[in-house]
Amino acid sequence: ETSVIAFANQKGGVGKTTTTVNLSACLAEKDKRVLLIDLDPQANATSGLGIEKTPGKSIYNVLLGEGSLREHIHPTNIDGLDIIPAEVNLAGAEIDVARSDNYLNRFKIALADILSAQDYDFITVDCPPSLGILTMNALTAAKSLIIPMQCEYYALEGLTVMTGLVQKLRDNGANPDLIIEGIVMTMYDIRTNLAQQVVQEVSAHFGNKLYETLIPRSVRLSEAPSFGLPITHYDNNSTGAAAYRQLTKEVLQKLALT
Amino acid sequence: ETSVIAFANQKGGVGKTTTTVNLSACLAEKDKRVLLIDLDPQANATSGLGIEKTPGKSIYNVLLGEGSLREHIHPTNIDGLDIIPAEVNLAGAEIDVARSDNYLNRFKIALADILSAQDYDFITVDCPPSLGILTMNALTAAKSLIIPMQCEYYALEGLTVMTGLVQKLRDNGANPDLIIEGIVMTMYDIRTNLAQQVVQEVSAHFGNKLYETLIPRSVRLSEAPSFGLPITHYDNNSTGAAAYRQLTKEVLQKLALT
Ligand SMILES: Nc1ncnc2c1ncn2[C@@H]1O[C@H](COP(=O)(O)OP(=O)(O)OP(=O)(O)O)[C@@H](O)[C@H]1O
Ligand SMILES: Nc1ncnc2c1ncn2[C@@H]1O[C@H](COP(=O)(O)OP(=O)(O)OP(=O)(O)O)[C@@H](O)[C@H]1O
Ligand SMILES: [Mg+2]
Ligand SMILES: [Mg+2]
Repeated sequence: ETSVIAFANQKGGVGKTTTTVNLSACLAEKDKRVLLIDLDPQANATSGLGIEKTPGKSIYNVLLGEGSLREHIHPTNIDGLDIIPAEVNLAGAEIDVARSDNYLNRFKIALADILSAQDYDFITVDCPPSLGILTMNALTAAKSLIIPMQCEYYALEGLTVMTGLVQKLRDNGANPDLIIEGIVMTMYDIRTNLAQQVVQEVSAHFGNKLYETLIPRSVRLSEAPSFGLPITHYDNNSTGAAAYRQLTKEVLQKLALT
Repeated sequence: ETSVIAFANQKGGVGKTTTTVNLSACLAEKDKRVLLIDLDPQANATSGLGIEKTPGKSIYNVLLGEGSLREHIHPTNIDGLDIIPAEVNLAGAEIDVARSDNYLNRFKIALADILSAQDYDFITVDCPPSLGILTMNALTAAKSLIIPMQCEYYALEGLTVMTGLVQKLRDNGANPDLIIEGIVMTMYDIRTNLAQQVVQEVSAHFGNKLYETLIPRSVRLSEAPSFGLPITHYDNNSTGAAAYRQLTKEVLQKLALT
């Protein structure tokens, strides 16, 4: 059974791409077969894995019913990790898909044949910082959601919007089985009171949904994408690599339990 | 003549809201009459200035032609600074405005009576992290654009998308006079090579558009919003307050020159 996990949070810059890329690489390291789908027109996950963005070549047409997702699968430098890249023209899908029928299920329909082939253990989906058509399509298709979250005040404000949306998608039948897999705190700086307060606040409201692993702020994590590499390949001994390996262990443990 | 400045960058978390709020407060401190318009459904600028978000009360209807922007003007705790707040229902405008006629000029039309009354010296507009309908409306209505930019690799990648878009809006006649007022580097950490490299890269490509003022990473800046205050009122003697005052001086100097 393939796990389909969306990485979403409408708050910008909270570590969605960094978490999708590095968790996917760590899952592949544990011999899971992983497909990362970049659903953000910024295409940061695409360049973060060293894949060239080809102008005009994205799954835009697939979301409008032409062609298949399978044609867009590329290998990466990481064994066991494939990618479906994004490109800036994907932004056009926000408007064109919005005007089409059944506009929330386009991605889910496109994903069906890859899911039935069971080629992958995990499909991870990086989302843009908005609750527009692309993110809504990801949340309708996914089985679960991981919410990366900065240890900041503005990020805290946005968390209830996200959890409220998940409840709405469950209740209105768009995705009755969607669950929040977990909330992961990123860019944690132990020296600041703010970070500790935010973690306490999230833990008080969301208890067991909060992963124990806190991803520390580490400049190595923000350097790695400029080399097109996940942290495990850029700096194997860094605190960032250790944290994402720890998170991966925790994600796998929790999945085994559900 | 009222200056209308949009603060936009589709990359998330680069300091758009922090720059809009603090620059607006510093302009008011210099006895400019300022109106901040929060065009982001996350409504971070609204809460960053201590304004309650009223469910269902945003300029959503105004963008669809009902009522006027003037009705939504609220005072803030800061002398000389008014706000038009946002609310999560503004996200619905992305779809509804997209389906209406003349969908790019809705905000520009709504702004016309405030501009003709010349009540303000500055109108500042905080944008969401996307190039959707709300940001496009802001860029069509604005006279100039300030691009906040993190000293990070992913933010560097997105900069050319932003500058390319400005050129397109000028060329296709949507906003022939739109100029880039400037690019401001935020969360600058002098200790990291990455930050220095990114600043050098931006300076090499965009030369005189890059403000000399670099906003340092400072936890006081990220604490201030939780008290609903700009940095000048939260911690008047912080490096963040000094940096935004310096930036304000630079912005005013450059405006006087154009
Ligand atoms: N733990 C970390 N330590 C230091 N820097 C980090 C960390 N995680 C992410 N970053 C950096 O912070 C910035 C924001 O992270 P990222 O781009 O992954 O967030 P995002 O939520 O995907 O952003 P967007 O909303 O634009 O999609 C990036 O430049 C990234 O390199
Ligand atoms: N110079 C700074 N030093 C430290 N923290 C900062 C600084 N500027 C902004 N921040 C914090 O970084 C986070 C991102 O900033 P902000 O929310 O202003 O960015 P944004 O571009 O408006 O994000 P979005 O794309 O979600 O609208 C916020 O939590 C903010 O408090
Ligand atoms: Mg991202
Ligand atoms: Mg913002």
